Amino acid sequence: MPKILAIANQKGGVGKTTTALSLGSALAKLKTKVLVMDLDPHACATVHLSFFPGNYQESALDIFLVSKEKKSIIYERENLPFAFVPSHIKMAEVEGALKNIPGRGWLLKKWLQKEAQNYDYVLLDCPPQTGVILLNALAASNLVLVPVQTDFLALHGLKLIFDTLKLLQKSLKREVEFKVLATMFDIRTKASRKVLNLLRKKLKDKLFNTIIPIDTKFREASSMGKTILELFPESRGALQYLNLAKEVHRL
Amino acid sequence: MPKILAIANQKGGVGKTTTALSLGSALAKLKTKVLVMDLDPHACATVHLSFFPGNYQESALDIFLVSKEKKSIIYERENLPFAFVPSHIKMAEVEGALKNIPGRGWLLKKWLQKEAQNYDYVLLDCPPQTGVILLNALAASNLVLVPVQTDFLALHGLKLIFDTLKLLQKSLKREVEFKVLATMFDIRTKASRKVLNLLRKKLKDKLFNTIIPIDTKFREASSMGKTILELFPESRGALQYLNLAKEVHRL
Ligand SMILES: Nc1ncnc2c1ncn2[C@@H]1O[C@H](COP(=O)(O)OP(=O)(O)OP(=O)(O)O)[C@@H](O)[C@H]1O
Ligand SMILES: Nc1ncnc2c1ncn2[C@@H]1O[C@H](COP(=O)(O)OP(=O)(O)OP(=O)(O)O)[C@@H](O)[C@H]1O
Ligand SMILES: [Mg+2]
Ligand SMILES: [Mg+2]
Repeated sequence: MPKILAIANQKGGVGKTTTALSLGSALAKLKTKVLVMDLDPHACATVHLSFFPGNYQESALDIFLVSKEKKSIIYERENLPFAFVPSHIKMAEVEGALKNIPGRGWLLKKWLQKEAQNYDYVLLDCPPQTGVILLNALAASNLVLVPVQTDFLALHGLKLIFDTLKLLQKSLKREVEFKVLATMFDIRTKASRKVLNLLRKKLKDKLFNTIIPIDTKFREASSMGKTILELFPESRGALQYLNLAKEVHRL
Repeated sequence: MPKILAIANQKGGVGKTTTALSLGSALAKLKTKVLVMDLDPHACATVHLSFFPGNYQESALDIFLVSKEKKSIIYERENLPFAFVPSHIKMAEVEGALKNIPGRGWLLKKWLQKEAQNYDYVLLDCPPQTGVILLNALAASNLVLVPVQTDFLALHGLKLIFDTLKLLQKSLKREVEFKVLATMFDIRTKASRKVLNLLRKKLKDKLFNTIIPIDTKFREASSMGKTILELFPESRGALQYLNLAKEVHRL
């Protein structure tokens, strides 16, 4: 029975993909079986791990659009610390294709129940757009992990995701469990420290204790096709994602 | 006859809003008349300049939805270096409201022709979502300024905006002028320098000479409700946006 984490925030560039890949790698270091799924039509996690158009076929697209092929979409490669389901540029067409189709919000949940039961953790890298793909991820999850940058506009962005979660709770008729992760924390910047304090006051135990610091090694890692845990295991960024993995494991 | 710049990129968190506000302020320092418009339903530029729900009424919403009020939506305040049209959370409803309405792609262009002729520059802060609002901004512009982070995934993101511009050129039946701005450049990070060189090789004169460096002062400025030009005029970030303003002015 896997724990399913949707990594979601409607704001762009806050560290969703970085969290999906780094936390996935860190959880694998704790000897758990991890599946990471790229659900973003922008396919950043996919490209980051060197899945390029032409060098792979099956993708998350098969969950949402009927495919006559029944091949596995889960890739397990030597160089990957976790199993991975890549995204595809055609994921951008899912919204229109599934318009008004009944049950379109539950396709991912059904797929997970059939194909992902052997994993301890499933991490869903979500698109920033509100739509049927994000809905599927939130509905399938037991925890929504919300990365939030420690800057002033991040507080403004929190309102958006909370409104989305409230609407979701209404239609799902159950609690939607969520927890916020402060990312890109810059201890030298007064604004960053101020926002972190506000987040702590406002969210209390809905904020992870682990704070992800700003670290230039993340950008280096994405250009080298691996996660920060593999390339720079002693860096502050890697060490904090390892702490986050332990905190998630204890939830 | 204003020069109209659409600040656009479908990737989130690349510096669109920061560019709209900082470049707007820098162009104003060159003694030009500047109008900045927040077209993003997330209203980050709006919140950054301390326009909060409740302390303002008219907004960009009136361009897209018929409003019986014919009040001006352009704000000129003592503390603002430029004239400003705020966004509004209801901008998220524009997409659905204008579905299949003929002429929905030209509403902004028409409004600009009526209301913005006295400005030298109009800067449009665009949402990252592809949709009718982005379409209006691109169709109304004479130049599309594309901020691109100097990281590996940025090159992947470029393909998306170029595909959008190609489609737009087809339906507009005219050239869509664009120019890329390298942002968040981190000279200490090898990946950042590598990506900058790739951008220069690939884009040639379609890349601005000015490079915007990573600078912690941007985040400080957004928490203080003003632009970096007003608060930290000697910072590297401010000086480079001033250089960009001169480069834009010479185009
Ligand atoms: N803690 C950090 N310190 C420094 N850079 C970071 C950090 N976390 C992420 N980044 C960098 O910030 C950029 C955006 O991160 P990322 O792609 O994870 O955001 P995202 O929320 O997934 O964006 P999108 O909304 O486009 O999917 C990337 O270049 C990434 O390498
Ligand atoms: N050159 C820079 N150096 C450091 N931080 C920066 C720089 N430019 C922007 N930022 C910060 O990065 C974050 C994202 O920037 P911004 O909001 O301008 O991006 P955006 O493309 O408008 O995002 P969105 O897609 O959500 O509209 C903000 O916290 C901003 O203060
Ligand atoms: Mg992402
Ligand atoms: Mg913005």
